[in-house]
Amino acid sequence: MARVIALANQKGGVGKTTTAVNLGAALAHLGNKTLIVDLDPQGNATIGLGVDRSELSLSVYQLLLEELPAQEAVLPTKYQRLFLIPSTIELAGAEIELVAMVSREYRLQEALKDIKDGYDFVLLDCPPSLGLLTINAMTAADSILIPIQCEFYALEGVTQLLNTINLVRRRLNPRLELEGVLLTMFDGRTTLSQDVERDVRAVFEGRVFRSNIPRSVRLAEAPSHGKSILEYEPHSRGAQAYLALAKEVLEK
Amino acid sequence: MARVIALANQKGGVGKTTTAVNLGAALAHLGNKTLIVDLDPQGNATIGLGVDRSELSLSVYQLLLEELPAQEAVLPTKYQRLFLIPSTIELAGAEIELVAMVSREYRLQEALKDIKDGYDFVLLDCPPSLGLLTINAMTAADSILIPIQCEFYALEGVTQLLNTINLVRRRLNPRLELEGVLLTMFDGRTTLSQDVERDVRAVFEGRVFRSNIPRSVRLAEAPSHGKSILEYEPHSRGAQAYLALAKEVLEK
Ligand SMILES: Nc1ncnc2c1ncn2[C@@H]1O[C@H](COP(=O)(O)OP(=O)(O)OP(=O)(O)O)[C@@H](O)[C@H]1O
Ligand SMILES: Nc1ncnc2c1ncn2[C@@H]1O[C@H](COP(=O)(O)OP(=O)(O)OP(=O)(O)O)[C@@H](O)[C@H]1O
Ligand SMILES: [Mg+2]
Ligand SMILES: [Mg+2]
Repeated sequence: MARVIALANQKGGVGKTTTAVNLGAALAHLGNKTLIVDLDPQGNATIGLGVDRSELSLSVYQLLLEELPAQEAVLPTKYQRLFLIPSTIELAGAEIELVAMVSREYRLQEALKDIKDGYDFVLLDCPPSLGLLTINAMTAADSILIPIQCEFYALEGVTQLLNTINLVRRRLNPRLELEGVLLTMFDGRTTLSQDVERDVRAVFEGRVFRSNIPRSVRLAEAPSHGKSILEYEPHSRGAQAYLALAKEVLEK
Repeated sequence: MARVIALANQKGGVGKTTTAVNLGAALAHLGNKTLIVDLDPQGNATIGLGVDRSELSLSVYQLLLEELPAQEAVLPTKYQRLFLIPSTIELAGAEIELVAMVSREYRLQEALKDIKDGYDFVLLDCPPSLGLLTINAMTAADSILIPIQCEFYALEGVTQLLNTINLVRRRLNPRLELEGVLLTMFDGRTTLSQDVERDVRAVFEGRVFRSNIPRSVRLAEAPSHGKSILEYEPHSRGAQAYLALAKEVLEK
């Protein structure tokens, strides 16, 4: 029985893709068959896993807009038990194309229905907006993991995100839960990070993962080699943090 | 005669808002009457300038969707010669509402037509997407300033952004030019930053500003005090870099 987790936050650059790729790699490393679905037209998760987008003919675009059976878009990655449904540049036009379609919010849920139970986890990497691609992810998901960067602007958008989650739960997907809030780019030396951590843990009491993801240049370097942090620097703080996060997710 | 500059990049978290606020403050500090227009539903520029969004009744939403005369939404800031058209949460629905409207791409251009010549500079802070809010900004703008974070994923989306700029130039706004590319969050100690700088300067030959904006926690702290970097830490590297950038923009 698969657990479908959406990685969502409309604030940009907070670590959604880095978490999708490295949590996915860590879950696979720990023995779980995992599928990452790249719903961002920028395709950073696709690139970060070393896939050449220009060579792709099938992607999540065909799933959403042409009812392609999902299995046909699934790619293996270099990691055992880790698979990907990539995104290509065509996805950039999808939000406007979806507006006019019937049951447009359910396209991804429909597309994943037949294949999701072949996996232990399905991770949905969302773009930095609350448009129809993110709404599709929230409708298809069992839960949402919210990465929050340890910086000031990070807290501002969370209310809007929580309102959207409630709206989706009421109207589109009654089983949608909060998987948890993840503090990213945490730099223990700055009071800014400490202040944000204190505020986030106060607001979300107990829904914040124990593991913080430290700010670490190794995490930013790994995608330029098309590698997960586990392969790029297995003993780094970033790799340890994502393994610890995977274990927390498995505990639930 | 105002220069209207859009700050655009669909990659999230690259420094669009930080540049809008601090370049705006620096231009005003150097004697130029400057208007910042916050086109991001997250309203980070509005918050970063110390404005309480919950108290606002008029914002850029009314300009785009209710043809409110722009002057009525203009707010003064605590800084002389620096003004703001704020954004509120209502803007989150604007992209879908705009889709069905006549000449939807020209709403901002129309709205700013009567007031822009009362300013030396108008800076448009865009959300992290290439949807109708960003298209409106590109249609209203004379030029585009592209902040690029000195990290790997930053280069990936630039081709898509340049394609969109060309599309807007061909179909909606023939005078649209590239103001320049700005390297942000530059950390000279990492090879990652040095590699990205080398790649960006090679790709954009001569269109990259001489001043890089250094990664500096002071820049991330300033908005939590509702202050520009010039007020928060006038002698910091961040403040010096944005003043140098303002001087480069004025040279053109
Ligand atoms: N813990 C970390 N330490 C240092 N750098 C990080 C960390 N996590 C992510 N990064 C870097 O920060 C940048 C933003 O991260 P990422 O692209 O994962 O965010 P995102 O939320 O997916 O962005 P977008 O909103 O554009 O989709 C990237 O360059 C990434 O490599
Ligand atoms: N030069 C810098 N050094 C350190 N931190 C920075 C710098 N510039 C911006 N930041 C911080 O990085 C984060 C992202 O910056 P900012 O919000 O300006 O980016 P953005 O492109 O506007 O994001 P979005 O895509 O969500 O609109 C913020 O927390 C900001 O305070
Ligand atoms: Mg991403
Ligand atoms: Mg912004």
